[in-house]
Amino acid sequence: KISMAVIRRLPRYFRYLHDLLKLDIKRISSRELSERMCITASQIRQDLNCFGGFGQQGYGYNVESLYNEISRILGVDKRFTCIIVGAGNMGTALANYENFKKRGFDIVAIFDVDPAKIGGKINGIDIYSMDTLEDFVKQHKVDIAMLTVPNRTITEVAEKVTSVGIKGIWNFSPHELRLGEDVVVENVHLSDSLMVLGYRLRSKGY
Amino acid sequence: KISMAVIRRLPRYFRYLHDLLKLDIKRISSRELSERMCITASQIRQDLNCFGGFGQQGYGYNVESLYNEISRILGVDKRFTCIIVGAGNMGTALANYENFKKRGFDIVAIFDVDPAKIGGKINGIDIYSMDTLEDFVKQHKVDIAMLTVPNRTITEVAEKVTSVGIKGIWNFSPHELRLGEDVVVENVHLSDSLMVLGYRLRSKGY
Ligand SMILES: NC(=O)c1ccc[n+]([C@@H]2O[C@H](COP(=O)([O-])OP(=O)(O)OC[C@H]3O[C@@H](n4cnc5c(N)ncnc54)[C@H](O)[C@@H]3O)[C@@H](O)[C@H]2O)c1
Ligand SMILES: NC(=O)c1ccc[n+]([C@@H]2O[C@H](COP(=O)([O-])OP(=O)(O)OC[C@H]3O[C@@H](n4cnc5c(N)ncnc54)[C@H](O)[C@@H]3O)[C@@H](O)[C@H]2O)c1
Repeated sequence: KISMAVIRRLPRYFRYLHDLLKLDIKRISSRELSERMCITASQIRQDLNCFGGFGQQGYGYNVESLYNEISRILGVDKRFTCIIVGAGNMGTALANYENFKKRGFDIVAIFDVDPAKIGGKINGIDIYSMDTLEDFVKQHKVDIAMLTVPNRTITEVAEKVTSVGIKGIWNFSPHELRLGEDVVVENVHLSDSLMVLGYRLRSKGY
Repeated sequence: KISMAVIRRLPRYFRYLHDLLKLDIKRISSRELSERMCITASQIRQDLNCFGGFGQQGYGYNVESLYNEISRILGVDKRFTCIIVGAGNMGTALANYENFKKRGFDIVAIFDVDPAKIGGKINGIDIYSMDTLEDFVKQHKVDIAMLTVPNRTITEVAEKVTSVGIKGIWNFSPHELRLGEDVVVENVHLSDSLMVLGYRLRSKGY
């Protein structure tokens, strides 16, 4: 079994290897990969050894077989059906972002409580009333709900969404959600990335 | 020197320890912390040993001294002056997010090229024309530019921003930026987090 710390790094390997394939690079050493990705070469060797390595002494890693193995582990060929709850700024930015579809995540509907938004569309995706969520989920299998609602409503919205049977929650609010064992919650904390940027700026003496 | 892999996990420890302090919890074992954070206890011990551990056999970790040490390493008491470039959906969502200020990141201005947006405000922050960026940066020290412009403009905008002397770039576009050695770029790839959610859902058999 691969540790979650390694799993969390795999999308980044996936992106870099994807770029290398586009440049028609067939093999790469852990040292070269380390320079491109700003991760230590020993961390790369440690990570990639978790699932069979694919590296050979003196030859480096075979880019294509490594890419295929990471794709298999991440399951990039599987499609996920998603809805957005909260058609505000963040919800709109997510609905407009084309990369999710490329990674296998299809946003099929948006839900909101604001009458001025209901009946509209964002990037061709319909905005429905929250009152119709239960009926919608009865007719379409929904894997993931992206929650971009105001912080004060997050607990009630998360409970509503899981009560109609959705198992995957992508939570943009800063609040920790305590839901059933059967529900998977992935939190987005953009401030974490900003704090790392701050650390790196200070390490350079700025 | 602490590895970047550990540094990237520190904001998360910071948040959990912050919550524990609010609950008036004085000490915690690596096992308890592991359950709360869904990281293995051995990963926690390995991470925290990088900077002095603070753990004692049988007692666990002193929450307050661990929190203070992580705050010191991350430099949470330092303030960073930020601007947003691109007053669209993502830029608006960032300008409205109150957590950045709490973490020490002050958004002082927004820049755009759209005449309909210039002269307006988001969350009390003025939107200026890109033409005035150079003058603005001459009068105010700016540490970080948050780039939320359309993908096709990212290279030219990043070069403009670094040419006026800004050293920190928070890049929301999916494109890798190649800038000078003196510039620090932190990329945001929300699809990485979504791919981890997809992996976790499949591991549970959904
Ligand atoms: N995690 C991060 O780093 C980060 C960064 C920026 C914003 N955010 C978060 O994203 C969330 C949304 O921010 P925003 O700027 O898009 O807010 P917003 O106010 O622009 O949008 C919120 C939307 O939710 C709708 N809504 C309100 N109550 C609802 C309910 N009960 N059911 C369904 N829809 C409902 C509103 O009508 C509105 O359209 C907030 O929680 C904010 O904290 C997180
Ligand atoms: N990293 C991720 O996971 C993720 C997720 C969602 C969106 N995004 C990205 O965020 C970015 C913005 O998305 P959005 O939905 O907010 O777009 P948007 O079109 O709503 O906003 C773009 C803004 O940039 C302004 N602009 C255009 N050219 C400019 C220039 N040369 N200088 C200054 N401002 C300029 C426009 O006038 C507009 O206000 C895109 O790059 C998108 O890919 C990234």
